[in-house]
Amino acid sequence: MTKVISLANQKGGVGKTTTAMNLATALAAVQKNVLLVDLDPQGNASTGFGISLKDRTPGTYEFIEGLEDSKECLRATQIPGLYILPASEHLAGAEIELVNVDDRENHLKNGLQKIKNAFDYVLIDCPPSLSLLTLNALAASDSILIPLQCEFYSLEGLAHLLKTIQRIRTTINPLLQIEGIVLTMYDRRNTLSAQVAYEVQNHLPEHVFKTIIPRNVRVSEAPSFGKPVLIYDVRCPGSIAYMNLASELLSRQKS
Amino acid sequence: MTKVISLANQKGGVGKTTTAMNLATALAAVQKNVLLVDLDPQGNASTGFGISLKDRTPGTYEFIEGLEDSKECLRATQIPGLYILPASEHLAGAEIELVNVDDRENHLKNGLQKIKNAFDYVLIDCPPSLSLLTLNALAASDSILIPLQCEFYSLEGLAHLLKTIQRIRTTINPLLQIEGIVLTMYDRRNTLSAQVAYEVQNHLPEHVFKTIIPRNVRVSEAPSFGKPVLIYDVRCPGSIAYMNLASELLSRQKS
Ligand SMILES: Nc1ncnc2c1ncn2[C@@H]1O[C@H](COP(=O)(O)OP(=O)(O)OP(=O)(O)O)[C@@H](O)[C@H]1O
Ligand SMILES: Nc1ncnc2c1ncn2[C@@H]1O[C@H](COP(=O)(O)OP(=O)(O)OP(=O)(O)O)[C@@H](O)[C@H]1O
Ligand SMILES: [Mg+2]
Ligand SMILES: [Mg+2]
Repeated sequence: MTKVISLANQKGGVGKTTTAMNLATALAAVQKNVLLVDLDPQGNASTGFGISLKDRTPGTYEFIEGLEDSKECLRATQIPGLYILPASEHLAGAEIELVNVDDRENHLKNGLQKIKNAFDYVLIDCPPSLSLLTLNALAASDSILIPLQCEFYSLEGLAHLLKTIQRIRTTINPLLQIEGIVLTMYDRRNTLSAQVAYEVQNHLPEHVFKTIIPRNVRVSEAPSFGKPVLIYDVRCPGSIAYMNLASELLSRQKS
Repeated sequence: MTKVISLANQKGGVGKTTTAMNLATALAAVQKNVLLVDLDPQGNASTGFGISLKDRTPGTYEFIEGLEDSKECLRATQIPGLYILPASEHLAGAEIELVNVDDRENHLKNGLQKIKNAFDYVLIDCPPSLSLLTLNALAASDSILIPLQCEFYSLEGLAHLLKTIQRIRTTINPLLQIEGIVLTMYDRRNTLSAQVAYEVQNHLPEHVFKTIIPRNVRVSEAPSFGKPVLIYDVRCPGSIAYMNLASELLSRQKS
């Protein structure tokens, strides 16, 4: 049974792309078949896997609009078992084009119906907004995984995001669950990280992953080599944390 | 002569809000009359100035849609000479509502025409996207100030943003200038910051501000107190950098 998970948070720069890429890599490393959907017109996940700008069409845009055969839109990555739907700048146009189309929130869901059974996990990397692209992702998903940077503004955005999830449950996707909240860029050197972690663990204990992703410069170096940090430097603190996150996610599935 | 400047970059979490708030504060400190427009539905700039969630309507949404008298939408801040147009969640609705409206990119511009002469500077804090709200900001602006986090993904987004600016010059705003690129969250401890700074300073020397904003935990602590860092801790490295940025901006105006 394929599980579709959206990595979403309207706050920018909280680690959505980094978490999507490395969770996908860690799951593929334990023999899961994984599809990563790059739904952000910035195309950071596509860059992070070394997909050149010239090789991104057809990609997610053509897939959503039904312009190409789905299989043509997929790309293999350097990781066995991990495929990606790459994002190009065209995707920014989809935001406006979809507004006046019937069933506008379900285009991605309808596309994924045709191919998702070939995968154990589909992870969707969302742009930093609650716009039509993100609504398409949440309509297509079984659950949402929320990366939360250990900063004040992130905490403030969480309340707004949880309200939006409630609204989505009563409209486009009654089955949407919260997979969990993962604390990212935790910096032991400053108290702000500890305060934010304490707030979230206290208010939403049932949703917060035990694994916390530390701030680790190796993580931010990896994208310039077109690799997830798990491949760039498997022994660094960031990689170890992402492997722990994957095993925590898998053990939650079982119970 | 009022100057309207957008703080924009579709990459999330690069310091748009932090730069908008502290530049506005530093300009007000040297007796300029300043209006900060919070154009992000997240409302981080409104939070950063301590505007409570209950006090944000009427605000930017009502101002853009022409639902209220402009003066009703403005709020004074704790800083003399600095006013804010606060953002509420309604603003997220404007993205979809504006798509089918005539002259959809010029709603903010038309609204600002009526009130901007009361100010020396209008700074617009944009959401992390190139959507209709950001297009409204760029249509209304004399120039764009681009905060650029010293990270690889930011660098990649810059090329895309510069192309978008070219497109805007040939469509909705032929007069749009580039005010400059300001490097943010520079971390002396890691080489990535230095590499990104070197790349930008080498490729676009005429656009990069000499002032670089260092990563400084006091900056990220300030929002939880509802104050810009310039008020929260005027002597910290972040505050000193923002004051230098304001004087660099002012000296560029004169020449
Ligand atoms: N654990 C970490 N340690 C250090 N840097 C990190 C870590 N996680 C992410 N980063 C860096 O922080 C920046 C933001 O991360 P990322 O791009 O994954 O966030 P995002 O939420 O996807 O951003 P956007 O909102 O623009 O889509 C990137 O430059 C990334 O390399
Ligand atoms: N110089 C700095 N040193 C340390 N932290 C900083 C600095 N500048 C900004 N921050 C923190 O980094 C985070 C991102 O900054 P900010 O919210 O201003 O970016 P943004 O571009 O406005 O984000 P968004 O794309 O979500 O609108 C915030 O938590 C902020 O407090
Ligand atoms: Mg991202
Ligand atoms: Mg912001």
